[in-house]
Amino acid sequence: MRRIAVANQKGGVGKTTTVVNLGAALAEQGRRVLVIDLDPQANASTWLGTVDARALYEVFENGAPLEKAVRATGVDNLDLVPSSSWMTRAERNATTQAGAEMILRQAVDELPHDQWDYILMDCPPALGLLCYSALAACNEVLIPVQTRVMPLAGLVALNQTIDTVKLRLNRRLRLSAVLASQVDKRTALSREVVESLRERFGDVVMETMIRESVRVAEAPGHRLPVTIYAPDSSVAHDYRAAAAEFHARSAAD
Amino acid sequence: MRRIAVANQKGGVGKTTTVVNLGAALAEQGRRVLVIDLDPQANASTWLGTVDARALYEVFENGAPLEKAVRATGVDNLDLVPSSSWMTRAERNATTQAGAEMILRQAVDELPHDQWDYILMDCPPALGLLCYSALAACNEVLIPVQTRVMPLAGLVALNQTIDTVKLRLNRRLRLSAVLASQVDKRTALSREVVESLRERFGDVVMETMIRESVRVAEAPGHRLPVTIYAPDSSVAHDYRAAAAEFHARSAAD
Ligand SMILES: Nc1ncnc2c1ncn2[C@@H]1O[C@H](COP(=O)(O)OP(=O)(O)OP(=O)(O)O)[C@@H](O)[C@H]1O
Ligand SMILES: Nc1ncnc2c1ncn2[C@@H]1O[C@H](COP(=O)(O)OP(=O)(O)OP(=O)(O)O)[C@@H](O)[C@H]1O
Ligand SMILES: [Mg+2]
Ligand SMILES: [Mg+2]
Repeated sequence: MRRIAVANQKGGVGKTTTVVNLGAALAEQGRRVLVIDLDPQANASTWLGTVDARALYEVFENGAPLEKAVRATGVDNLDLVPSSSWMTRAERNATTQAGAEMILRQAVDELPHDQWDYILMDCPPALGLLCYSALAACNEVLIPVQTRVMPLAGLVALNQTIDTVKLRLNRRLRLSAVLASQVDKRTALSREVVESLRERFGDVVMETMIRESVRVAEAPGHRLPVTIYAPDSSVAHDYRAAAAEFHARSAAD
Repeated sequence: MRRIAVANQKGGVGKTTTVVNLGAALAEQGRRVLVIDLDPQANASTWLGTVDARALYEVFENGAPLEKAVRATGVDNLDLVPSSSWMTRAERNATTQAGAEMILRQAVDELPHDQWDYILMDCPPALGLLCYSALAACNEVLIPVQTRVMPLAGLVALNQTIDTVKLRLNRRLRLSAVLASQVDKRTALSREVVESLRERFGDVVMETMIRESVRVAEAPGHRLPVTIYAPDSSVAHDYRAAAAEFHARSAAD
């Protein structure tokens, strides 16, 4: 079971969009996927149609089994642990406990081993306890990057955070993929940003890029991943290619 | 002196872009503008070319005068109080103090009254102490909304937060403007979102909308507001119109 933290503290770069659409594309290709929504704003939960005020909160607060927080979604092979604004409270309460960043890791370790092939964790736009919990609980980090200028600035801090978590909390953690998203091939800006990503991260940057498409932005309004909302769209094809590439990468490791 | 918190906990909706470009357009029209960057990711500070590790931190931590944290920028009539990652530490430390949300308000109250006409505060993508500090310190809130589906979901929580701060900390606070941004007039989605904003917020929604334009996304890479980087672009015109409209609104109040 691959555990992947989808993280980037810069806001609006496509973390939630990646988790939902890549998750759905992996599910379509026969993988069993569990999405864990760690963002108190619960965008992934709302998109997948299942919000539950206390499910994940109980795991952090009272040590409830994570399996009890899992909900089915309308997408075959895709389950969800929903978030809610209660997670802000859980984050605040946990910071006073020793080893709070390890709560989620222990909870994930207790999940049945053969029920899912992938766990994708959606992180909030901040480097704080919820993000550190995901980095401690996962083996891999996938960083979505909106191909604009401002999102590049935060990558140094994010890399340092990954290194620190690897050193102190989770030796297995590695940056396994950078996914260029909202790529507008018509502009030089997107091409320059992709080039600079490849210079900085080498072949960690996925070959597949996700193009800018209004279909992606419309999909949450229909509570469907773009692979179901607009199955023949070129951007749905992008996510399918990204899923296939991402899955092949693990086989190669 | 108008004090305006530019806030929206949803990530990537254009808070920083609004503060820098609307600020620069107001400055161009002869207003004296002070930008206060409350985001530890310091995107506005990096864009305006001035990062200072401890300036604002000292105000929160040790009660240093805010005026000492003010820096000139390369834009006439536009000054900046820069942020840095130290603000994460200041936020964490302050939560244990009584009345921490009022630290910034008192600091702003001590600024000279006749040096600036506008203060624009850039908030981080979370409803936490730094955002509450801005809401406590300001008379007005401007909410930038990216015209897509997911940003709409957070507006209920944001409105509740504004009401709560108004009730408990700052009776003068009011929502004075909602600015539709990254509007892509070619898509039905943008039009539908703008319509839904007008239904919900009435004439608080500004007539002026900011169009989607690659010039805006390029401007931070040149460390210039779009009104200087691409002065004849249609999006620079949008910001000038927004500045004129926003300034006229105050006269009308
Ligand atoms: N390929 C794309 N084409 C068009 N729009 C996109 C694309 N990817 C994401 N978006 C839009 O960009 C915005 C930001 O995406 P999203 O909310 O997934 O980012 P995020 O990183 O999860 O944000 P946050 O930091 O708030 O959690 C959304 O409105 C989304 O619909
Ligand atoms: N009108 C526009 N046209 C094109 N791109 C835009 C426009 N406005 C903002 N952007 C781009 O959208 C992205 C998000 O904008 P910005 O960083 O200002 O949002 P934010 O709300 O401050 O994000 P955060 O939540 O991370 O603080 C940036 O890459 C920016 O360049
Ligand atoms: Mg998100
Ligand atoms: Mg910002």
